Amino acid sequence: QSLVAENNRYADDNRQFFKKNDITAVHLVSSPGSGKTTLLMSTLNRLQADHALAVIAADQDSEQDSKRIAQTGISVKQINTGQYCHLNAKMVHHALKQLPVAEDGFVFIEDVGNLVVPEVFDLGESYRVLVWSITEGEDKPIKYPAMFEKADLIFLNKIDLLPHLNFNSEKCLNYLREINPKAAVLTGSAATQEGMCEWVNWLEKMASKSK
Amino acid sequence: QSLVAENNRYADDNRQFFKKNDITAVHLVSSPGSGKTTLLMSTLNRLQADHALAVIAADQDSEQDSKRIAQTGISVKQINTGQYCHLNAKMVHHALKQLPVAEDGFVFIEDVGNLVVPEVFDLGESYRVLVWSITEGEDKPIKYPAMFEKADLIFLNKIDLLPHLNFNSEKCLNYLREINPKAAVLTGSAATQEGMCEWVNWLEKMASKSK
Ligand SMILES: Nc1nc2c(ncn2[C@@H]2O[C@H](COP(=O)(O)OP(=O)(O)OP(=O)(O)O)[C@@H](O)[C@H]2O)c(=O)[nH]1
Ligand SMILES: Nc1nc2c(ncn2[C@@H]2O[C@H](COP(=O)(O)OP(=O)(O)OP(=O)(O)O)[C@@H](O)[C@H]2O)c(=O)[nH]1
Ligand SMILES: [Mg+2]
Ligand SMILES: [Mg+2]
Ligand SMILES: [Zn+2]
Ligand SMILES: [Zn+2]
Repeated sequence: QSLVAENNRYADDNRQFFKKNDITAVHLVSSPGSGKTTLLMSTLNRLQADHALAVIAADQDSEQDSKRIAQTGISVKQINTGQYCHLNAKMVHHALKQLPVAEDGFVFIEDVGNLVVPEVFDLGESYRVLVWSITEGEDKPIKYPAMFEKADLIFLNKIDLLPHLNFNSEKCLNYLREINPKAAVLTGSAATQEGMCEWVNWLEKMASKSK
Repeated sequence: QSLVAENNRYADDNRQFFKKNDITAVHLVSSPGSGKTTLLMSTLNRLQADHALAVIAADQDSEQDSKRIAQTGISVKQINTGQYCHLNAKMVHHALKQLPVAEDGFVFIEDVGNLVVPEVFDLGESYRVLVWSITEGEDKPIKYPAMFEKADLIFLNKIDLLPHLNFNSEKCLNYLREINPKAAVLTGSAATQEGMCEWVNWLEKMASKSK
């Protein structure tokens, strides 16, 4: 409980920092390999002409994702969470100090691939986006309700594979609505770019909201 | 640390129970939706003519997997781990008391979909099998070294999707060997049944080993 209290102090601090600098902070969560980094790279490429961007990339171990993201030329800070199964606000606080965070832009935070958290930690982000790959099956919302409840948007990814799977889209949306009736839902493919326009539009709409 | 000590007392107890009854206990782990339940159902159908079988199915929430497994007619006990992100030996200990565990058979334990564990808990199992879906990408072993290190066998699943993915099989095996040079590796598809014969052969070989 005191872990949560300490986390929330840092979260409030992060949230103040983002607000003061007009930054839209987007926290990406998902299972391992659902497509967060692929989606992020495509997103950064589309936003960089018009917006200041920075990324915090987290994994239990390795520098894989920060190396990939660095290819876009965007500033990225890698965090290895080690024993911790997800980011906390203190880690984000320290990472922000090591990034060139410019006013009026986006900070993207890619969390460790993990849907199981004992407690959903506030990082101080503006929005929480859950990337859900259709390859994982329709019932994930009811198996991991805490993570699905807290999402502002669900990006249903890898729809290019739909023809080759037994995926029931109706069941999928029913399970989702059972757990989170209010989340925005976008369907797409980070690989083929399907749905990317709607996704970037949503991001820009959210960014302008906070102005 | 005392959590681990308490766990290991129950794990030793479980291990004794399995040994005394000539039971081969197989612990299945993976990311969410990699195919554990689908693989398990096919496995149960193939083993049930010759072996006593029982299943422990775990998820944070819901009865989804135990309902599916029950369709095979095999006895199954559902555990909801709630706040805990994976099974522990105490939960398994209690579940075993509620299952008709017959001598000289298999107990399959499907864990919560999760590759991130602060500590890899011993359940008292005979073997640990990691189901890794090729849809998750090649670099999972170096991102989740603890889980990959502890696997006795890696079942590389969903290879029916290989033609539709950018999956580099060589990279995949290199990353795996970096983390776990000794694990057995089988490739297959729980959906199309490819690789199922080799998988069942491995299980029967492991079962006869402990006799
Ligand atoms: N077919 C298909 N594959 C995709 C798509 N998006 C990502 N992938 C593939 O899925 C695998 C994992 O993608 P990543 O972007 O690394 O996923 P991630 O969520 O960042 O993974 P972690 O950070 O390790 O949890 C890679 O092999 C990608 O090429 C998609 O829309 N369609
Ligand atoms: N294409 C393909 N799909 C598969 C394969 N195995 C499982 N699936 C699909 O993958 C999805 C998840 O399968 P499950 O067996 O429920 O996976 P799981 O690991 O038990 O999932 P959780 O218990 O929720 O973590 C389902 O839609 C399955 O039909 C496979 O070999 N190929
Ligand atoms: Mg990633
Ligand atoms: Mg399952
Ligand atoms: Zn713009
Ligand atoms: Zn047999």
